[in-house]
Amino acid sequence: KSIESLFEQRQDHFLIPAEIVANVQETNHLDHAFLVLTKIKYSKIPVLDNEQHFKGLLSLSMIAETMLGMNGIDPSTLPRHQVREIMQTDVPTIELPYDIEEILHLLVDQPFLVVVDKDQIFTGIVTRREIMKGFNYTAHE
Amino acid sequence: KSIESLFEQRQDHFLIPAEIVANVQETNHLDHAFLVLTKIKYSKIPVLDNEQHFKGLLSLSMIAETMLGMNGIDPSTLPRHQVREIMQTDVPTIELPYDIEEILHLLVDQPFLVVVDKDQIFTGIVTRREIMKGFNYTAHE
Ligand SMILES: Nc1ncnc2c1ncn2[C@@H]1O[C@@H]2COP(=O)(O)O[C@H]3[C@@H](O)[C@H](n4cnc5c(N)ncnc54)O[C@@H]3COP(=O)(O)O[C@H]2[C@H]1O
Ligand SMILES: Nc1ncnc2c1ncn2[C@@H]1O[C@@H]2COP(=O)(O)O[C@H]3[C@@H](O)[C@H](n4cnc5c(N)ncnc54)O[C@@H]3COP(=O)(O)O[C@H]2[C@H]1O
Repeated sequence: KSIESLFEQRQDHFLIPAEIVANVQETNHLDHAFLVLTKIKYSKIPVLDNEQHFKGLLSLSMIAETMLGMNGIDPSTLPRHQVREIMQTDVPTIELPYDIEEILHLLVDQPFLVVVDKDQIFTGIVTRREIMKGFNYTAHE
Repeated sequence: KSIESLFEQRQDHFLIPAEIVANVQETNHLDHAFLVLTKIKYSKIPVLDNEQHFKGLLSLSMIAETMLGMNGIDPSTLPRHQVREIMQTDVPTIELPYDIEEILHLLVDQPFLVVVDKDQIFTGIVTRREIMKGFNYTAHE
């Protein structure tokens, strides 16, 4: 079980804290969200409410899908709709303290994991990149 | 060095072959590429030429960036520009046979690696997901 134990030593380094995770509000309109996602270039980001609760995930393709219709690529509907209408809500979340086996298992299908506290307040994310760095450390032992 | 050796046993399973990797042509126009990326939902895909050579990578945010201007979100310029004008070209590529240490190192910063042959013909991709599956296998030993 040496992989797990090596990770346990580095646990506190995996979390990217909420303060530096780009996000949008569930009540933002889609034109605003389009601008944010285009500028920051992250492919998928958390959606929060006005009390920092985690609500879902949003990507540019979810917004772009609403622009496809009878009139080609049409952005005119974006100001009339909110993030919460189209965001992805079936999202696994984890809480501290980590269960490294659960993290490794979930990161097979998720590029990042959303960390919340017991009240669903958004705490941060754990990314595949942080785990991959850990493997490079382990592999060089 | 047991991590490397466990991976070497599974080498042939990592490659996602070119035939099932979504891609666009460098001469496609951006409105077409916008549709493709919106529909397939992969966040970044390879760009090829008409002889299957790897040319670069394209994401929806690269296209969306061209739509931001004086007139809000404007799709009217998309039919007049080609993928090759905006694609990302500083992309690391690897060749078979794999060097697993190189793969683990590059996958820290790349969600997937582009595999080409010696003539730059696109062969497939190696994804973080395939490596994460390998780790789960290893961790359960
Ligand atoms: N500005 C940047 N600086 C340096 N490297 C960058 C970067 N943007 C992307 N990358 C690299 O590309 C990978 C995929 O990014 P993506 O945005 O598709 O997918 C990201 C994104 O959806 C989310 N994410 C990561 N950091 C974030 C942040 N600070 N705010 C919001 N979302 C974040 O987690 C996913 C996985 O991230 P991970 O770090 O494992 O993997 C990242 C990282 O290795
Ligand atoms: N249709 C789908 N079915 C099942 N799972 C899906 C999926 N679309 C996305 N995922 C999951 O989300 C991860 C990130 O996908 P993304 O499109 O941002 O980032 C992808 C995408 O940019 C590219 N990619 C993967 N497979 C591809 C394919 N068949 N064609 C084109 N690009 C692909 O490699 C990146 C990393 O892929 P990876 O598999 O490691 O990681 C994938 C996978 O775990």
